[in-house]
Amino acid sequence: MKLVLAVIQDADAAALIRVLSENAFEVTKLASTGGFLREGNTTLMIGVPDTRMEELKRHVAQTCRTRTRLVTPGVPVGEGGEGMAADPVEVAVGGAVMFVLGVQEFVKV
Amino acid sequence: MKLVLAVIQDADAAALIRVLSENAFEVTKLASTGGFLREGNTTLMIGVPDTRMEELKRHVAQTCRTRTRLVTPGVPVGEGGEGMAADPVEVAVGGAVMFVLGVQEFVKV
Amino acid sequence: MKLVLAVIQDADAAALIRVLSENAFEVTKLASTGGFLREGNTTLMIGVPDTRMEELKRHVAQTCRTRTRLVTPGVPVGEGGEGMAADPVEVAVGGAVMFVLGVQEFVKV
Ligand SMILES: Nc1ncnc2c1ncn2[C@@H]1O[C@@H]2COP(=O)(O)O[C@H]3[C@@H](O)[C@H](n4cnc5c(N)ncnc54)O[C@@H]3COP(=O)(O)O[C@H]2[C@H]1O
Ligand SMILES: Nc1ncnc2c1ncn2[C@@H]1O[C@@H]2COP(=O)(O)O[C@H]3[C@@H](O)[C@H](n4cnc5c(N)ncnc54)O[C@@H]3COP(=O)(O)O[C@H]2[C@H]1O
Ligand SMILES: Nc1ncnc2c1ncn2[C@@H]1O[C@@H]2COP(=O)(O)O[C@H]3[C@@H](O)[C@H](n4cnc5c(N)ncnc54)O[C@@H]3COP(=O)(O)O[C@H]2[C@H]1O
Repeated sequence: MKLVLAVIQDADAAALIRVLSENAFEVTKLASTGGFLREGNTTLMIGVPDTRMEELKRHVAQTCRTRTRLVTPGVPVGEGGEGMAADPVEVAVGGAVMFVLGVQEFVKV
Repeated sequence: MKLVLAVIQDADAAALIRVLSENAFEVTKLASTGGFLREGNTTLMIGVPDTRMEELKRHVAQTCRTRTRLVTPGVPVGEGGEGMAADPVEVAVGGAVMFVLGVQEFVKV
Repeated sequence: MKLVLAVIQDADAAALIRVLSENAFEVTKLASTGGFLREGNTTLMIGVPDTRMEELKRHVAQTCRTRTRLVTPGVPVGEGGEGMAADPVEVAVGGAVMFVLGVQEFVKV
């Protein structure tokens, strides 16, 4: 058993959760916020048997899109920057970032 | 030191946190959502010395109840579901699901 | 790659996230609640290369402050205790509690 913590964009969360549930993956959703853009995103916690890791990665890759955001340097996106006249730059936000952790024990009560 | 991520039902969260605090376990609570039922649940993060793992499992088993939910197939619980005439089915929701992770280092600042 | 789960006080969250972003650390923020004081706090999830662990610990130690809270025994802070006449006691809340986990695989999609 592995525990995957996947940070994805809110825009892909409903579609990915549906695809995973339809393929008998179990998922828990946590609301989160990106440190750099200060915008809401989604962290999924997915306990998955070792043998299904590649299948999980495939579903995530097929469902989550890379997008770009316009960011004015020095003004965090979430704080609405009046007055900072610097030119906006494009920042790519990936489809998903996944941390795969080893599970020493899985207990269902 | 182990880090336990325990997904429990909201209905058991206050009782379990009280029992754990009274028994000198330290707990951090994260609001979460179940992927299948789309209903709110609770994820507890508990850093626990290896020697107290069995005691923790006992408190969780004694405090968290299994319950059943009526679900209309094809209509996620959290979304209301006018018009889908399929018969509802009973889904068991366990008392708790626990992922036990090894902690390489524990730092208090 | 390590995954650090750091529980910090809300009062230090914005400053720490800014310091980490300015030093090219990537961070995801989760809203959380302390089990004992029942007050909101912040859990940061930080995927960090092994070689930068000490630098990360330094930034956390320099940015997060220890504070004390007045607590009336038997009355959880978050629940406003009418009538419990016990004397309040001072509880120290640390700057940060960090769990360092080993990452078996890091995947960017
Ligand atoms: N200091 C910096 N300078 C310039 N550009 C920067 C930057 N920090 C981040 N970015 C860019 O901004 C995007 C959004 O970052 P944010 O922190 O809001 O949202 C992040 C964060 O919540 C999470 N994340 C990514 N790497 C992480 C890590 N190592 N640890 C924890 N969370 C991570 O995944 C989300 C998407 O990350 P992704 O890498 O696809 O996309 C990132 C990255 O392309
Ligand atoms: N491997 C895992 N990784 C991450 N999180 C996990 C997990 N296993 C369980 N969870 C979390 O624990 C909650 C309770 O799971 P439990 O298996 O007791 O109870 C489940 C299970 O009995 C049932 N269920 C889940 N997926 C199903 C599916 N594809 N088909 C039929 N029943 C399903 O519905 C109940 C509620 O599921 P829900 O997803 O709303 O809520 C789940 C989910 O948030
Ligand atoms: N092993 C662990 N596993 C998971 N999360 C952990 C943890 N150790 C600490 N935390 C998290 O870090 C917060 C601050 O903990 P700290 O030990 O600095 O500061 C603590 C501690 O000094 C004190 N405290 C906690 N439990 C206590 C108890 N049973 N009796 C007396 N004092 C307690 O109250 C402060 C606030 O505690 P609170 O629970 O509200 O908030 C905690 C909790 O959310």
